[in-house]
Amino acid sequence: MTKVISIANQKGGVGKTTASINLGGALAELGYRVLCIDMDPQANLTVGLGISLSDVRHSMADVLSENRVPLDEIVRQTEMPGLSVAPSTLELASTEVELFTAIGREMVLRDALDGWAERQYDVVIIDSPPTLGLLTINALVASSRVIIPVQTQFYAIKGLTALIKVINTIKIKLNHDLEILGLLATFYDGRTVLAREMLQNLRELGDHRVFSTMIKQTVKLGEAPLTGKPVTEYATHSAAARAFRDLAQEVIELG
Amino acid sequence: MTKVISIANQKGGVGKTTASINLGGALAELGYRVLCIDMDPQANLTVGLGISLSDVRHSMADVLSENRVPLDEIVRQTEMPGLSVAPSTLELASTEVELFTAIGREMVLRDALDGWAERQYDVVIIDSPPTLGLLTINALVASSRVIIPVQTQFYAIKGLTALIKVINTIKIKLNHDLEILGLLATFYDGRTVLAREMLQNLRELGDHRVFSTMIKQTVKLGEAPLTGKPVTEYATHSAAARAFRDLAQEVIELG
Ligand SMILES: Nc1ncnc2c1ncn2[C@@H]1O[C@H](COP(=O)(O)OP(=O)(O)OP(=O)(O)O)[C@@H](O)[C@H]1O
Ligand SMILES: Nc1ncnc2c1ncn2[C@@H]1O[C@H](COP(=O)(O)OP(=O)(O)OP(=O)(O)O)[C@@H](O)[C@H]1O
Ligand SMILES: [Mg+2]
Ligand SMILES: [Mg+2]
Repeated sequence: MTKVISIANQKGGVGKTTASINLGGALAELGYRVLCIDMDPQANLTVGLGISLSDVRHSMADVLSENRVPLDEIVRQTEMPGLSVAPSTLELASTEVELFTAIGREMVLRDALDGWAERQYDVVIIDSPPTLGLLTINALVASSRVIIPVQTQFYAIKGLTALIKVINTIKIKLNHDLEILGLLATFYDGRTVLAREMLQNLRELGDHRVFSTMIKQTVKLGEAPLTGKPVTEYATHSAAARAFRDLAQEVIELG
Repeated sequence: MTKVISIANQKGGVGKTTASINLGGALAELGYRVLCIDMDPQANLTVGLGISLSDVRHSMADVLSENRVPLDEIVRQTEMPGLSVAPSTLELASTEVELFTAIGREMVLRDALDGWAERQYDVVIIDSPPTLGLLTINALVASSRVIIPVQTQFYAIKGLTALIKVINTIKIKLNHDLEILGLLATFYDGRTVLAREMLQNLRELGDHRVFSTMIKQTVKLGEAPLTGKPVTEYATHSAAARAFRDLAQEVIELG
């Protein structure tokens, strides 16, 4: 049974792309067959996995547009065994506008994945843009789990209630299977009172699990994207690589 | 002559809201009459200036919707003399959808400001969301200048060309006055090779000015929003307050 996991948060810069690439890398390292899908027109996941945008002929923009190009035709292997990627390009922004008037506009990604992913992948990870628009909604409708990266900062914590409300609405109206797997504390710097206070706030929100794994502020996570590899490959003995391996274990155990 | 400045970048978490609030604070301190407009449904600027969302009856959502509520009715004074704010709420997200089919949808904010701001403010600063949708486009059409905060990180630099293309298109088709005032390096940590390299990349892009002021990584900028005050008030002698005072000087000199 393929697990489809969205990485979502409308707050910008909280570490969605970083979590997608590196959780993907850690799971692939354990032998899982992993597909990362880039649902962000910024295409950071695509570039962060070493693909040059000028080489991308077809992308998620084509899969979601009226042509409905099959996923098979766009998926590429990365340099890492077991880790594939469905790339995005800037064109995805205009596809989102096209989707506005399409029938069944919230289920286009789910329909593209239906049955197809089962045969080839154990895990599908979907990176989403910093909005609650149709691209993020398509990702949530296509998923059975969602991980919410949350920077240990004031604005990121404040924005959570609105995000959780949208996820609950999608669960009731469009996708009964959708569960929040957990909140992932990111950019954590234990030396500051602010980060410790915000982490405490996050844990006191109640209702949802906060992963015991925290992603600490580290320059290694800023450097890895320049190499086009997950941090588990780029800096395999680093604290960041260990953290994402711990996260992968938690994700596997939670099922 | 009122200067209207947008703070824009579709990359999330680069410090748009932080630059809006603290440049606003530094200019108000010098005696300029400043209005900060929140064009982001996340309403981080509104909350960061000490306004509780549950107190906001009318917001930018009403100004831009069919009711066209005048800006006068929503603007509030902050605790800091000379600094006012036009608040936002989550409803702004549905207003953006409404705008899609409105005639003259890109000029609604410009028309709301037209002539009104001249009488009351010296500077208007517009915070925008992490997308290149209609809310950001309205901000850019209403502005004569735009400041682009750029994290000294790989993805933020990669996304710049796309943003500058959109700004140039708006300049040609919708707003001939629009000029890029400068690129503002943010989250700079001089101890890391990555930040120094990315700053170098930023400066080598050519074409546009990079402010000599850099906003360094500092916990003070994460703490200030909890107090509802700009860092120039919250931590008046800090390096962050000095940096935004320097930025205010650069902005005044560039005109
Ligand atoms: N724990 C960390 N420590 C240091 N740098 C990090 C960390 N996590 C991510 N980064 C860097 O910070 C930047 C923001 O992270 P990232 O792009 O993954 O966030 P995002 O939520 O995907 O952003 P967006 O909202 O634009 O999609 C990136 O340049 C990334 O390399
Ligand atoms: N130089 C800095 N040093 C440390 N923290 C900072 C700095 N600048 C901003 N921050 C903090 O980092 C977070 C991201 O900044 P901010 O919210 O201003 O970015 P943004 O571009 O407005 O994000 P969004 O794309 O979601 O609108 C905030 O919590 C802010 O308090
Ligand atoms: Mg991202
Ligand atoms: Mg912001």
